[in-house]
Amino acid sequence: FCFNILCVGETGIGKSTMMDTLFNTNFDSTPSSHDLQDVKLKSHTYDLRESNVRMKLNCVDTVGFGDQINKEDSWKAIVEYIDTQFDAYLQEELKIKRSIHNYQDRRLHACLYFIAPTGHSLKAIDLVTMKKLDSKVNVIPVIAKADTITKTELHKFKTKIMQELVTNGIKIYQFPTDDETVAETNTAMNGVLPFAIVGSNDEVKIGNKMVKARQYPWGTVQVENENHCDFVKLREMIIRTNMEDLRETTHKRHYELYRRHKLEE
Amino acid sequence: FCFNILCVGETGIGKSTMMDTLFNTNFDSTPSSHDLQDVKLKSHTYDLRESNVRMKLNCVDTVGFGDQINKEDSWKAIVEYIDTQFDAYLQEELKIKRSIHNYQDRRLHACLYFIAPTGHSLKAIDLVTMKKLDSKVNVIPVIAKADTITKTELHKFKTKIMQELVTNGIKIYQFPTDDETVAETNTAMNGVLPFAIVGSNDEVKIGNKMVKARQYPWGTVQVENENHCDFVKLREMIIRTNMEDLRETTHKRHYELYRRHKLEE
Ligand SMILES: Nc1nc2c(ncn2[C@@H]2O[C@H](COP(=O)(O)OP(=O)(O)O)[C@@H](O)[C@H]2O)c(=O)[nH]1
Ligand SMILES: Nc1nc2c(ncn2[C@@H]2O[C@H](COP(=O)(O)OP(=O)(O)O)[C@@H](O)[C@H]2O)c(=O)[nH]1
Repeated sequence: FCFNILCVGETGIGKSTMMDTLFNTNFDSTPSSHDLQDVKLKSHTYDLRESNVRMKLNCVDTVGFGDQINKEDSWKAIVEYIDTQFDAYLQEELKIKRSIHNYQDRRLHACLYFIAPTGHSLKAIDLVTMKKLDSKVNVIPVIAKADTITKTELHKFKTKIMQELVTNGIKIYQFPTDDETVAETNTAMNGVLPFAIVGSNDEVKIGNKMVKARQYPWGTVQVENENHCDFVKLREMIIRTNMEDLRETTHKRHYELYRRHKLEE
Repeated sequence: FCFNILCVGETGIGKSTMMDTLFNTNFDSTPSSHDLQDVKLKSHTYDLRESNVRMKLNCVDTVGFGDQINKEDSWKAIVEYIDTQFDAYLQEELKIKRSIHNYQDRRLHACLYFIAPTGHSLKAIDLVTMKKLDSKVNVIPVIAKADTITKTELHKFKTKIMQELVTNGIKIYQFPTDDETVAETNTAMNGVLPFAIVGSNDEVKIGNKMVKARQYPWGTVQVENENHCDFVKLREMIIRTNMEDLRETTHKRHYELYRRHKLEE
């Protein structure tokens, strides 16, 4: 099966490192420059094995997002990409002789929105973009480079972000709490949002194990240490516990909404 | 005497914390929000004692810089402010009955340009802004929140930044090397630019001393530890070694250039 994930965030915020960290890959992508004239969506496809399931992972990166001096249209390229995938699926669905089960579904199942760790609040571009995306894709905001923020600052920052999302009517993806087997974990996880994450392509020896970490002169941030950041929670929630729900809500909610508007035109 | 310093950088990049850290103050400024419609320059004045010299410190903050979705005019308010101070001085200088020695000189002696620690390169707004400012004020770029960057990443980042400044013909302030007593130190310091800085309003007990630091679960970044960041070098260079040169170049170079253009009009 396939899983399509979109990463939105400014250049240098850690998107490609986070994809490598989440999916244990080494995408070897050339770092993007800051001087792109507009936003381009670049997609990389990988064949992965995640807990013995073969998966086609499709990572879409927003190259140049937020870099322009005038960011007014930053979100347009993203919405266009999402709609294009919805439309391609719709065209296939409407055919008489369909091959839906063979169809390479490129609809985006999750959008990781990378929030810059300013410690203050969301930026204007974050609010505008997430508002445009929340009815088109499952938006999962994350605080990027969380090793920039102390525990006390993080608590205030998370509270501020959640308040701003509510104030601006932005509907972020909530882990489902209707299924008894996952209700308790998912409810707890919803209370920790947005996840504060750290990514790393480097491994460091801690004790007798090699772990993903960022090594500083004053200490080593261990990506998979839950006392250091929420990376493990993010991985658990989107790759293990809720991947099916992400794919389902994409089809039954976001795609349905697109289809209804498109067919009513 | 007075020292006027301008801090340019996006909201949440650590400007007010750095002013407190550099000048041992507790400016108690209310954190700025991200949703200002345009850039405003806000100035705070303090009476300080720096190594037994009484100094009037004037800190000018660029509130709202880089926050707008359209950042085209971000630099205009800054250039206008600088020119206004030059013009006020010029008007005083041209008077018949002058009181130059009583005059409250608000001309900016240094501009600390805060570079976001992306680890990649400068942003479009950085290049445009520094280019507009380099002939108007002594521009001293610094890498903000340097505790986000590992030693290896920092080395590459500094090299990239310096290359981009040269490529774009941006003239940053160089510590003077004509005076024998400071030539060696200043030359060495010019080779370390841009300074990678960390600021903190909090103190942590290290050994038996209270030191300015940022405490994380994986370790404590000590602001005044030269192995952790370049803060001590920045303070030494601008407050101790070169404050006089900063004030002098402002008057003899930047102001002179303004005066000549203004009188030629
Ligand atoms: N402090 C910190 N730096 C990170 C983290 N993840 C990546 N970086 C660094 O940030 C820089 C940009 O990362 P990259 O993944 O290329 O960002 P992208 O442009 O968003 O894809 C690199 O120097 C990374 O090593 C993180 O979690 N914390
Ligand atoms: N990681 C890190 N965070 C910092 C540093 N300096 C300030 N901060 C934090 O960044 C946030 C914004 O700082 P502030 O000084 O208000 O930024 P300003 O809006 O540019 O004035 C606060 O949560 C600070 O504690 C630093 O050197 N490193």
